[in-house]
This record gives sequence, structure tokens and C-alpha cells, in this order.
Amino acid sequence: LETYNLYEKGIEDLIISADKVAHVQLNNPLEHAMLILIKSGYSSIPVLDSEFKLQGLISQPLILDSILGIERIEFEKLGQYVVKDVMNREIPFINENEGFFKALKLAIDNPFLCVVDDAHTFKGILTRRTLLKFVNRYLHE
Amino acid sequence: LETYNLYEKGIEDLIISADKVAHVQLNNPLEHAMLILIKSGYSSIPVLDSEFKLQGLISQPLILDSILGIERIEFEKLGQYVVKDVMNREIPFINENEGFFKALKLAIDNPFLCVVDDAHTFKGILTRRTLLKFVNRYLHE
Ligand SMILES: Nc1ncnc2c1ncn2[C@@H]1O[C@@H]2COP(=O)(O)O[C@H]3[C@@H](O)[C@H](n4cnc5c(N)ncnc54)O[C@@H]3COP(=O)(O)O[C@H]2[C@H]1O
Ligand SMILES: Nc1ncnc2c1ncn2[C@@H]1O[C@@H]2COP(=O)(O)O[C@H]3[C@@H](O)[C@H](n4cnc5c(N)ncnc54)O[C@@H]3COP(=O)(O)O[C@H]2[C@H]1O
Repeated sequence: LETYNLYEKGIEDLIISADKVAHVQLNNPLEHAMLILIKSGYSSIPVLDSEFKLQGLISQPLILDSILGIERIEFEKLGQYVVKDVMNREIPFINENEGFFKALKLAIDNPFLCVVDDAHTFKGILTRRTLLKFVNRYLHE
Repeated sequence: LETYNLYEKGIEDLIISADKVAHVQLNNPLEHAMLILIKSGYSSIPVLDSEFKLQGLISQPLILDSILGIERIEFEKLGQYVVKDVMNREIPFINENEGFFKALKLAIDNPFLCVVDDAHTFKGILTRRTLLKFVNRYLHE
């Protein structure tokens, strides 16, 4: 049983490491991103560049909005555009050295946070699920 | 400053009341549900019947999957099918008399919970956002 001072708790043990996170690359065609989203089942996932730096977020609504024509969804465009054309560049992120309370505050308005190091290299994600699981355990001790 | 015994805390003050919740009816055409989802901006919303009883959940992926033909998304079907044809009948719900810890446990695996009374009438929803906001305040006191 750890005696916790939550004000001193870091976020390392709450991170889902990068190798477990579904993601796409800047230059992937939207078709590929669509497949990854459907297969992984996740609604929104990180976009990385070739140096594993965090660049944006992509989601199905974002892709569908971008290929919505006047009369129909123009599916042929899925092969013409790439992820960086439509991704959301506003990414809720947190530095791996930040504390528990900073993560909790950011999670109030964001389903997940992208964790980065000082060079903005992608280290993993921190989800509301993981935070709630930790809080539930903590409040029971 | 309230002295909390979380084991005795109810969920009433954490509920977003029904009148603030975007929802659809069992017999609405998928086209109408699609519009409500896009306009409200929510990814998944409750389905109610004419007596305001909770019947299911509907989301954009659920609708799109149901009209996915072999070659294209068959948009004409949006006018032919209704919500109850495609909704998810597995609803994460909680009774309005339940306690805080029950809500916290259920929120670990569910982005939101539908709150019902003993007659299964829809009273509102309880979201991860509201729980995290409460927990953040509680842990700071
Ligand atoms: N395959 C699966 N297995 C079990 N439960 C699943 C699941 N897919 C979704 N869920 C449940 O649904 C919640 C919302 O998922 P969503 O994909 O919209 O939203 C996700 C997604 O956008 C992102 N995410 C989570 N895990 C990810 C991963 N391994 N790779 C990429 N993105 C991830 O973080 C958001 C919040 O995730 P969180 O776990 O808090 O909350 C998840 C989780 O409770
Ligand atoms: N219009 C808006 N204004 C401000 N923030 C917004 C927003 N739309 C979405 N968000 C943010 O995105 C999170 C995920 O929303 P989502 O629609 O996928 O998932 C939502 C949605 O499925 C449902 N939900 C929340 N409020 C709702 C409402 N008023 N009516 C219907 N469904 C609602 O509960 C899920 C979790 O909501 P939660 O608040 O924990 O978490 C929300 C919130 O933090």
C-alpha cells in the first residue's frame, strides 16, 4: 500500500506506450487512415511524422467532412488526399515529466492526451479510462 | 467546505438533466438521427420511446455501417430505415439512486452513463467529464 502524495505523483505508470497506440503518418492517403480507424475501432488517433514526432490527430468525422461533396460523399477523394491535408493540428498533449494533477485537469476536457518528451517525440497516450481506473483504486485505499 | 464520505455520496448533482441531452426517438428515420448527431456534435446519443423510456444508443459509425453497400455508402437508405433498426440495445445505464462509486466504476469502461428511475424513464446522463471535474475538485480539498 503506497502512501500517496498525489501532488508528487508523476504520470509514467499511467501512460499507454507508443507501440500500443494506433496511429498514422502525415503522408498516408485518407483511404489508409480510414482503414486504420475502422480496424482499430478508435474514434480519434495521433498523426506522427517519419521521426515519430507528434503532428496532429485524425478521426472519421474529420475525413468524412473533407470528402463531403454537394450531392454525395466523394469516396474517390480518399485516394487523392493525405492525412496532413485534413488532420486537426490542435493536439491535447502533455510532457512526460508532468504531474498527475496536470493530467487530471487536461482530461476534464479531452478524452485522451498525447504524451511527448522535450523534443516533442511521441511517447504514448494517457486516457480518461486509465485515469478513472487509478482514481477509483486510490479512493478505495 | 463539505466533509465528504464518498461512500455515502449520491449521483444527483453529477447528472446532466434530460432536457440538456441530445437524443432521438425509436421511429425517427436514420436521416433525422444523422442530422441530430452532426448538429449536436456528439458521437453517441440516447434513443428514447414516446414515453421517454430509454431504449438504446445511436452513433454515426452505427448508421454508416448499416448503409454500407458493396460499392458505396447507400445514402438513399437513410430515408428507408429507422433508428430502432440499427441502434445498440446494450446501454450503459445507472439508477438515479445509485452511489458515486458505482458511477465511477462504470465510467472506467463507458464514456457516459444513462440515468434512469425505477420505471426505466430517462432522467439524464452522467459523463466522464463531470466525474473527472468532481474528482479534481475533491482531491484538491
Ligand atoms: N478496442 C477497445 N477496447 C476496449 N475499450 C474500448 C475500445 N475502443 C474504445 N473503448 C472504450 O471506448 C472509449 C472511447 O473510445 P474512443 O475510440 O472514442 O476514444 C479513444 C481513442 O480516441 C483514444 N485511444 C485509446 N486507446 C487508444 C489506442 N490504443 N490507440 C489509439 N487511440 C487510442 O483515446 C480515447 C479514449 O480512450 P478511453 O480508453 O479513455 O475510452 C474508450 C474505452 O473506454
Ligand atoms: N459540444 C461540446 N462542448 C464541449 N465539449 C464537448 C462537446 N462535444 C464533445 N465534447 C468533449 O468531447 C468529449 C467526447 O464527446 P463525445 O461526443 O465523443 O461523447 C459524449 C457523448 O456521446 C455523450 N454526451 C455528452 N454530453 C451530451 C449531451 N448533452 N447530449 C447527448 N450526449 C452527450 O457523452 C460522451 C462523453 O461526454 P464528455 O463530456 O465526458 O466528453 C466530451 C467532451 O469532453
